Amino acid sequence: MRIIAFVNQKGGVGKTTTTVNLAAKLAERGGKVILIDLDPQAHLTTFLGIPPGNIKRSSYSVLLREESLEAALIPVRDNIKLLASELNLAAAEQELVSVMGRETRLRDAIRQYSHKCDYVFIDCPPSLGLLTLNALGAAREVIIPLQAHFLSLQGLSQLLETLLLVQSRINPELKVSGLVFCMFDSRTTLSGEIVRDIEEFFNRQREQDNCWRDIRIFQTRIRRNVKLAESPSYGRTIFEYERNCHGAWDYNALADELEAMVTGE
Amino acid sequence: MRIIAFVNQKGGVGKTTTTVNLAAKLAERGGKVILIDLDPQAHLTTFLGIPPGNIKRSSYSVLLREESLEAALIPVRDNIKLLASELNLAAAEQELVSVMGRETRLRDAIRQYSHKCDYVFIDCPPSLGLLTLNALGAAREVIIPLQAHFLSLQGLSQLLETLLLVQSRINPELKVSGLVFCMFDSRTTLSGEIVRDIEEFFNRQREQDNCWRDIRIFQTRIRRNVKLAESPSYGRTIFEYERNCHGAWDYNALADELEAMVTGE
Ligand SMILES: Nc1ncnc2c1ncn2[C@@H]1O[C@H](COP(=O)(O)OP(=O)(O)OP(=O)(O)O)[C@@H](O)[C@H]1O
Ligand SMILES: Nc1ncnc2c1ncn2[C@@H]1O[C@H](COP(=O)(O)OP(=O)(O)OP(=O)(O)O)[C@@H](O)[C@H]1O
Ligand SMILES: [Mg+2]
Ligand SMILES: [Mg+2]
Repeated sequence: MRIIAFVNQKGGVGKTTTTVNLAAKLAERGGKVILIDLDPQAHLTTFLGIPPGNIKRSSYSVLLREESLEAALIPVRDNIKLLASELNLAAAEQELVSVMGRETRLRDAIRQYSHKCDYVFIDCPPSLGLLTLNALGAAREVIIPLQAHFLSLQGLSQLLETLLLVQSRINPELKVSGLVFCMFDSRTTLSGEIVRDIEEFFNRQREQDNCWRDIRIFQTRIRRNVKLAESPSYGRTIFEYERNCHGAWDYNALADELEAMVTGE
Repeated sequence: MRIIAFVNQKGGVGKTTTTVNLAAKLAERGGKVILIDLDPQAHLTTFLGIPPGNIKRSSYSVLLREESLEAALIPVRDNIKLLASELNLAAAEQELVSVMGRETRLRDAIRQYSHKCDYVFIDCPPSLGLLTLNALGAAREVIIPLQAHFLSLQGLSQLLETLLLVQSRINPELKVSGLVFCMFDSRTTLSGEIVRDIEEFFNRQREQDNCWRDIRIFQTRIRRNVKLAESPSYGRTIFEYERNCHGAWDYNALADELEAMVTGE
């Protein structure tokens, strides 16, 4: 079972869009997927056509130990179950502050889930607070969606520092397995420069012993494509909305790369 | 003095880019501007070419009352002073949780500042936590940068609810004065539909007594333009980087609209 958190504290870089569409393709190929929405804005939940206002059992109740993961999961597609978010989730960060083992609530909940599952994907909010820490405490792998813009680069070193801390204090298994460029526009020189900067940065770090030494910069670039921004307004994944567009091809190719990775399973 | 918070908990919609470039144009025209960076990612600070790591006095120290606003301001351009952010700012949210009057720390600091100033602009993080609440407690006006995408629409009602709460409990003067579409791509039908939805939504609310009844949907659309994404990598505003591009023209037009608004001053 691969447990992957999609993390980047920079807002609007494609975390939710990548989590949903990658999961959809893997599920289409027969993988059993659990999606976990840890964003108080509940975009993953909305994306799949579920109104967050109607949720009775959510990631909020699982983090506060009122529900088991199994009881709170909602089947949303063939092979996909969702742990939905609700707006109260923002309150969970404050409520968890003084609780023992506050960062490992989600990990405990996933461990107690006894059914067969191939992938657990966790969509994170744009911050490095307790909700994201719970995702990092539960995950075995991190994938970083990144926009090839200067401001998106800024937060990368802070993100890596946080990952090191989590690895040394909360979750020794955690490793950064991939980075994927989203909303990519290959016509601009800016995107080419940023890709080069990133590849050089990580290549220099290969010899060091840190949780991102084996990071894979995915060859697949998710190109900017308005269909990817349209599909959530119909509560549909890109494959349900428009199978013949860049967005669908790019996430299909990304799913190929993800499956081809040999993990330590 | 106009105190304006640029708020939207949806990530990556153009808050920082709008705060900086609008301020730059108003300052060019002779307005005295104070910029306040309330985002722990310190993107406003980085955008202006200031490395957040070197900051001694920041919005963190002002919120925790260790410094006055006057002592912490850094002159960054003609007519522009910056209250920088530092990475510790994320810790301020946790430290302020149990403090009396935690939402009005920034308001108090601005009130004690006695020098002449035409605009105070506050850049907010992508969340509705204590840092954004401090901005809303201090501001008289809110401008909402919005991307014409479905997922960006989702958070709008939650944002308006939060603004109502702030107005009734912390800051009765607060009003939503404007909404500006950023990263706008008029070629897609999606953007036209979203603009229509937004205009209809707010036109229906004109009769009600709430803090957004007089909202102005700015006619200026900030079009998607790679120059706006390139300029921060040089620590420059769009007017310093490339005066002859859509980005510079659009922010110039937005400054015109902002100045033309008759406020309750
Ligand atoms: N490749 C793409 N091309 C065009 N639009 C995209 C693409 N990927 C995502 N989008 C759109 O861009 C916006 C940001 O994407 P998304 O919400 O997935 O990012 P996020 O990182 O999850 O944001 P947040 O930080 O708010 O959680 C959304 O409106 C989405 O529909
Ligand atoms: N009109 C535009 N055209 C093209 N790129 C833009 C435009 N406005 C902003 N950008 C770029 O898009 C990204 C998001 O913008 P920005 O950082 O200003 O949004 P934000 O709302 O402040 O994000 P956050 O929620 O992370 O604070 C940045 O990389 C920025 O350079
Ligand atoms: Mg998201
Ligand atoms: Mg910002």
